[in-house]
Amino acid sequence: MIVSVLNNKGGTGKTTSAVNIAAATAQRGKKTLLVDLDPQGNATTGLGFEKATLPATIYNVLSQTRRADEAMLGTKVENLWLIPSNLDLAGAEVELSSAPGREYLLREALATSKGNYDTIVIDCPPNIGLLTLNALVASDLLLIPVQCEYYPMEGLPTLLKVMDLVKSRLKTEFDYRILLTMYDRRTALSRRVLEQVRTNFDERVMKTVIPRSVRMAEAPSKGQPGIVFRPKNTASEQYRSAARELLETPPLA
Amino acid sequence: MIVSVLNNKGGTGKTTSAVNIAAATAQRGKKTLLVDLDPQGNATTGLGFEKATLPATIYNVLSQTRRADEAMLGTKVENLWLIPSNLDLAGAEVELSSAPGREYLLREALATSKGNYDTIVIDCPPNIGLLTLNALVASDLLLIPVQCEYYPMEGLPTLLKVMDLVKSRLKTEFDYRILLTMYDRRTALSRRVLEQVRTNFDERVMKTVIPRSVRMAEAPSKGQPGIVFRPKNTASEQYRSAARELLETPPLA
Ligand SMILES: Nc1ncnc2c1ncn2[C@@H]1O[C@H](COP(=O)(O)OP(=O)(O)OP(=O)(O)O)[C@@H](O)[C@H]1O
Ligand SMILES: Nc1ncnc2c1ncn2[C@@H]1O[C@H](COP(=O)(O)OP(=O)(O)OP(=O)(O)O)[C@@H](O)[C@H]1O
Ligand SMILES: [Mg+2]
Ligand SMILES: [Mg+2]
Repeated sequence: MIVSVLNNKGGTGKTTSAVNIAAATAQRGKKTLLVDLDPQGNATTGLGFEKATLPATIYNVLSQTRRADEAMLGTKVENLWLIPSNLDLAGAEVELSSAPGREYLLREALATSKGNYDTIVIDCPPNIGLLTLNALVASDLLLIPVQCEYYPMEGLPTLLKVMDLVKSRLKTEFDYRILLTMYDRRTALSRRVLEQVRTNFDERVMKTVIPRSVRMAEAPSKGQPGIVFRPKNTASEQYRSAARELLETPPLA
Repeated sequence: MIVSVLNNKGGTGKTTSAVNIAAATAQRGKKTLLVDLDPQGNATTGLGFEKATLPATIYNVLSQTRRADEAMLGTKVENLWLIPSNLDLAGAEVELSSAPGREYLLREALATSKGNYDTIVIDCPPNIGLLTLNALVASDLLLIPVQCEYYPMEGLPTLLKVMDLVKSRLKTEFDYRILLTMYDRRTALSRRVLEQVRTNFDERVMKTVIPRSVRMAEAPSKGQPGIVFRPKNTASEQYRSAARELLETPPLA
């Protein structure tokens, strides 16, 4: 299964969800690959790597100077590998925009290694440019983290419309789920957003909800996923439950 | 003065800062224009407008089918005008990338109306693409909101490097300030980030710090800036102080 974690709204918990769900599936014994498709390289630093000294990145893979398996790094989490990213990737949007089949580059690059992994998780940048289009085309399932606040909720219908457009234009099939993040049950805003998203999107919304927890925000400063840094924390437990729920997702499409 | 609010890191408080600082300068009697340069159109909905029924947007201005003064809307805040945005702008990155002088389109479009306003504030999307480059070139001052967490702090040096590159390549001059946002004095992470950013960036960091406050996050659901929705809230007071501090910024460049 290839899952892309995307949302053009910034700061909704894409990287935190990608890193922790990938780590959780790895801890369940599934061989897992995390692909950092964001020039910011947050998933790369979130797993403890130095962006300045990477032997190869996803940029080399997309520009076809490296095979995917030549850019993979083993991480401190058993069963979890990473194809890292850094600012080199920032030029890809423009450089690759005239390449033939530019939206299929990632799907083709992963085709050879897909068989070696049970699960591949792709962390996307906060936009719907060429990099995110590549992730959409390469995926079976899309995970949309929505922070329990107004702007992330308000942007959801537009994001879904764009996804539909991509489906018909690029003749590709994918299913999607919404994951509510940074939920704070003490605020009326959080509760209202949870209710409204559940009402409007029904069975697309995962039962698991990720609570706001400062431990999750501290974990990247230690170069570890939250579920490794503080395994018993509620948000860690919920990310393990989200990984289980995703793996057992019956297709809805 | 033309101020751009930018940071490629998502969710650090760009829109919230742009909307509230623009509203605060308007409340001090300065004629202020807010430009929404993000296809998400969050500043547009944050001021109570419907993105689907806009007569004209910044997209029309950049593609030169409307003058800037033809796209301006009066807002419910006295002295505050808006050039709105919606998803039409999403195509601009690609459409305008081959236009001659593509980085100067916004500067030229604002040149005729610059004289009618005391302050112009530009809200940028979470990336450093063509739209943000246009904002850099059009501005005298850059405001970089940095949420008091690890990933936003970690990305700051790279963002400043890219800004320097733009300065030399596009032969343009700008000064910058860093505004710490969503500060939560109860967490060690927030305090650590505040100390580290102040140590590394010294006089570039604004004295004003914006605290985390759920009222700020609720305000957009009412179509109002936080400083209008809950004027006496601490975060509102701090945004008024940030506007004062910015207006009185002696150049450092
Ligand atoms: N459950 C949580 N509780 C508290 N903080 C969280 C939680 N999840 C994420 N965060 C913090 O919120 C901020 C935004 O999260 P993150 O960077 O994962 O979002 P993103 O969608 O990947 O952002 P971008 O749009 O820049 O890629 C980060 O500082 C992160 O540490
Ligand atoms: N001081 C604050 N206290 C609490 N919540 C805040 C504060 N400032 C902003 N927020 C909330 O945090 C979220 C991110 O803020 P905002 O959307 O302004 O960031 P942004 O940088 O513009 O995001 P994007 O990268 O998507 O453009 C929003 O839900 C907003 O309402
Ligand atoms: Mg991210
Ligand atoms: Mg914004």
